Amino acid sequence: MNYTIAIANEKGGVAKTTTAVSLAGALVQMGKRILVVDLDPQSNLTLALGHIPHHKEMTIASVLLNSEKISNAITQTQIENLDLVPSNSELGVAERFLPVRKNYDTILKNSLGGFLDYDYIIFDCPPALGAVTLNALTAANLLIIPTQAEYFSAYALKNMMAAIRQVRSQNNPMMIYRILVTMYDSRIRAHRTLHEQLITTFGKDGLLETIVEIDTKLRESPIIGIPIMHYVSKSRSALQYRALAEELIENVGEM
Amino acid sequence: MNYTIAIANEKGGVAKTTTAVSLAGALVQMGKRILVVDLDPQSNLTLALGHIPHHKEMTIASVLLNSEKISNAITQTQIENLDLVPSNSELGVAERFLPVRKNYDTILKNSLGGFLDYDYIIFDCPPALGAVTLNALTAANLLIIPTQAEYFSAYALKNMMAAIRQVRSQNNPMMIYRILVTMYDSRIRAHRTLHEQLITTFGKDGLLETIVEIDTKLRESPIIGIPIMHYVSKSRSALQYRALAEELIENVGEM
Ligand SMILES: Nc1ncnc2c1ncn2[C@@H]1O[C@H](COP(=O)(O)OP(=O)(O)OP(=O)(O)O)[C@@H](O)[C@H]1O
Ligand SMILES: Nc1ncnc2c1ncn2[C@@H]1O[C@H](COP(=O)(O)OP(=O)(O)OP(=O)(O)O)[C@@H](O)[C@H]1O
Ligand SMILES: [Mg+2]
Ligand SMILES: [Mg+2]
Repeated sequence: MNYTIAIANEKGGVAKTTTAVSLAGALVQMGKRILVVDLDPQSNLTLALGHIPHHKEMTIASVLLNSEKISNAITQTQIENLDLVPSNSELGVAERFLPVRKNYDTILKNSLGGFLDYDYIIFDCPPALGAVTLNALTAANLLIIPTQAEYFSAYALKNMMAAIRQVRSQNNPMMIYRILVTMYDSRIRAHRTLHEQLITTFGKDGLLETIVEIDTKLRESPIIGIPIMHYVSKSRSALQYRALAEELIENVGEM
Repeated sequence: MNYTIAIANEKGGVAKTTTAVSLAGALVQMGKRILVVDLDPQSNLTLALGHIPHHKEMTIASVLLNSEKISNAITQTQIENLDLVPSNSELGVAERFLPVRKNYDTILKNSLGGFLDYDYIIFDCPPALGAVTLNALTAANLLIIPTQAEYFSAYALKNMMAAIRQVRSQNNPMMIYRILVTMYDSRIRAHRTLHEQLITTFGKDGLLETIVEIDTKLRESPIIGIPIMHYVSKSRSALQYRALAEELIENVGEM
């Protein structure tokens, strides 16, 4: 009931948004009720589900900055049982104005109250370790860290581990994390080498077995405004994101 | 003399850092003296030039947050005539603490004083449109916006154009911008379609003719800590980044 999953990484362009919308799509096809929350002023998750960000009056910014009830910001999508809390560029000021409030890092967690009725709530985070991502980590039961098997991405895991230690010591001691390798191409030597290193460094408890490979269909589905499994159900990435949903439910904590 | 170039895009993972280090490498090979400035707490530019971010006492954070002279933060790299102002994760608090200062958006511009003696100064920006990127745009003669020919990246140009209008109306009316298509693969239909759309929307004055294609050597050169043209001089991307340097010098403003 309202199990929360944050999708975060300071590194940009590692498929955070793609993972948020694809995992949501896979869980919906398993009969779950899903709420996705767009925490990025880029509003890519909002866009990927067919909505127009600047047309939205009520967004996550209203919840985080103006104490609006989150239920008033929820909107439906083209997919049944998949609801969205959208964002728009107004969220851009959150990094500046959130930190001046007392206990600013628990604002999102406290907004999720008992009335919400979802199996899973998924947060898509901006490529930063600021106040907004801190809110998502504080509210999350599980943190999924999408990463490319490339040098800068691997280095970013260092800051991510530091952020996990900080959040666990402050407000969320029970948070679990898992690293997900995305945009993988086994023909690329750097990918094979770095993937091996990730297995050695993080092992089975840190690194998910499921890998998401390069699939050009993932570049196309956001244009239509639906998750990959609703766009091309038998594509390689749809199968891999379904395998991800199954691996999480079978192996990870209370999911 | 001290011509400033900002490399920025709110969208993550579009090759901002790769473009900053590669363009710097190309300009050095043309006999120019270059200073690169790492404005991202991820410190990828610092890493790409062989430095260890958390070993750095004096970084750009000291300049922006503690009024340190920028000349005290400059360090040499393995490449002659290519100097670096490094960053480390301490820069992460800049989004929170910079905006409380008066005229915070001109701190970087004012730090560049007359004593610096470079042909070009290149800023690598974080994937955000916050106080740090605003400082870079305010200080820049030229803004280069690397973009992938993909849906989310194309959408990000909307917020970038809004940021350009804001900066031009406030402190930097003469700033020029150019969009650079990166990580291009002509075999991908989405890339061909979106590239056509970019040409129609932005034309010759907005979109650079040079395109940087996918080249796995660009994933390897940061591991060695040197720019692509010093790693594999005849690689496709080294040639394309040289062509970029030439196109900028021949066609753009006062370069
Ligand atoms: N497995 C994949 N195969 C091919 N393309 C992919 C794959 N996953 C993501 N992409 C594409 O790569 C780009 C980056 O993905 P995405 O925008 O989801 O990353 P992100 O981490 O959310 O980026 P940001 O840091 O800007 O929020 C997008 O254009 C997306 O369509
Ligand atoms: N032309 C290219 N061909 C292949 N790989 C590339 C190319 N350009 C960049 N890359 C790789 O793609 C990844 C993203 O590039 P890079 O980190 O430079 O982007 P960025 O915009 O600086 O990301 P961030 O938003 O996190 O700062 C890196 O792993 C880089 O090595
Ligand atoms: Mg995203
Ligand atoms: Mg970068």
